[in-house]
Amino acid sequence: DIELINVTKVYQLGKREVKALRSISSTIRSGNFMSIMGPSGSGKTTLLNIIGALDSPTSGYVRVGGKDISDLSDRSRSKLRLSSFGFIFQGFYLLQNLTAMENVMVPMREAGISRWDAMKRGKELLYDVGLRNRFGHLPSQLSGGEQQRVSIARSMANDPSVILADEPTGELDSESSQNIINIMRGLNRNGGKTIIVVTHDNEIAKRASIRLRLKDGRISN
Amino acid sequence: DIELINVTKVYQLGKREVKALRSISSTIRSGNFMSIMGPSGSGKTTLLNIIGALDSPTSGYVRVGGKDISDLSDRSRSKLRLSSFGFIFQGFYLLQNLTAMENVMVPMREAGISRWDAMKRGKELLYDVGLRNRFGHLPSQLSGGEQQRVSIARSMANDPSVILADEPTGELDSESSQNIINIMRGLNRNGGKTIIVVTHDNEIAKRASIRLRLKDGRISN
Ligand SMILES: Nc1ncnc2c1ncn2[C@@H]1O[C@H](COP(=O)(O)OP(=O)(O)OP(=O)(O)O)[C@@H](O)[C@H]1O
Ligand SMILES: Nc1ncnc2c1ncn2[C@@H]1O[C@H](COP(=O)(O)OP(=O)(O)OP(=O)(O)O)[C@@H](O)[C@H]1O
Ligand SMILES: [Mg+2]
Ligand SMILES: [Mg+2]
Repeated sequence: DIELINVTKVYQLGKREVKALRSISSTIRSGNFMSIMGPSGSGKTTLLNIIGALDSPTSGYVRVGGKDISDLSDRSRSKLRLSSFGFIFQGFYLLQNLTAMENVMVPMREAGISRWDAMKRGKELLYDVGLRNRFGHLPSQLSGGEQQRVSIARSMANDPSVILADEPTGELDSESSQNIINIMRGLNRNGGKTIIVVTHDNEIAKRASIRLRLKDGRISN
Repeated sequence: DIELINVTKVYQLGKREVKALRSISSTIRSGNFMSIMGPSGSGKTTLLNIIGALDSPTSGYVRVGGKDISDLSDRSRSKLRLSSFGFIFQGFYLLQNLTAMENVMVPMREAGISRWDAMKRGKELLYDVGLRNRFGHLPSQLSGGEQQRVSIARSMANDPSVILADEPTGELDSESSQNIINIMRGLNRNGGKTIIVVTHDNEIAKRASIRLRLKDGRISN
């Protein structure tokens, strides 16, 4: 379970303050499929990064499995993310000098998995997202949607219990999108994984059991 | 008018060949509103870059206003793009060390417009895409959809006669998307501009008078 209690995030820009999140409280139970929608700039990415322990709130608390994660050291938070959280970033953030296959293998090698096993699993994941002829391509040699799919494959590499996806189908056509949606539903229904998706795509949002809407940094539904 | 005659694009990756475009022929008349759809990896971005003189075909011809652009020097192609083409890139490609306002001003300053006039027009453009409180933010201080909107504003800076947009609403919610679609329709119907949009969004594609579909590097409709 992931609990957010009065989570606020304020950015300081010179004299101005940007209130990206204003006292957000919510509980995401293990195995939930949650969608987060809302206008551009309403705080969705900021919220997802805080849920996923990539960022900390300006005030308020985040508890993962009952434990307050702001009490954890940077090193423990890093370990938590590597073992339990799989991220799909809005900007992909693939390593530009590594191939599609090498990018997918990175989290596995970091978790101590052998090169052989990492490569075997990487193959399956890239097959699943429709990239079987693109293993050796660098990100600069891939289309926008292909880069997004490498990013999706990478997020599932360590079979994490929580998947945090920021607009995972933004660059995909409807057929590729349906494939990704089906993969996520499978991970949720069969794998019991918690899925938290920020999306503008109603095709994904309608599959969610919990639908959150943000507006100006607050929950609006 | 932009004419493509038997345009082919082949990438060499070691021993393998990737045929991104296979003998594409099409004419885009001045004032057309054309959409290009198709699966991820089907060649849409490659096609748009060749239409916009950012890339050259492996074989085949591109004529702009009757002139074969492969005959032009790099410098003349650069001048053509700056004066006549406005680009919205799939990856945005904003300059990370310049603010939203400065990014929008870049093409105007390159075209010799004064700082004063560039700033005045930059303000209007950023207002139009809903970013009036974000002028001074760096790209890293903007949401995904805000960065996309800066990229859209920048493409219109020099009031180009041709706008080439690669997935311009990929990161936007439906309301922000509708605003962008209305801006493009206005530029086309009132401003007489040629609009070529690569999109997965049917909301945009249905406004186009010409709808192209790509599949495996060929026109499939
Ligand atoms: N430099 C390159 N070297 C090798 N292959 C490349 C290179 N650039 C692109 N490709 C391949 O060419 C194909 C077409 O790429 P393109 O970017 O035009 O696709 P797209 O239709 O825009 O896809 P998307 O909808 O995912 O953005 C892709 O399969 C891609 O892997
Ligand atoms: N480092 C920063 N400094 C100042 N303001 C910031 C910073 N990062 C983000 N913001 C602002 O915080 C707000 C929320 O950003 P966030 O990325 O969470 O939005 P979002 O809902 O994900 O939007 P989108 O749908 O466009 O991706 C935005 O208005 C943005 O301009
Ligand atoms: Mg976002
Ligand atoms: Mg593309």
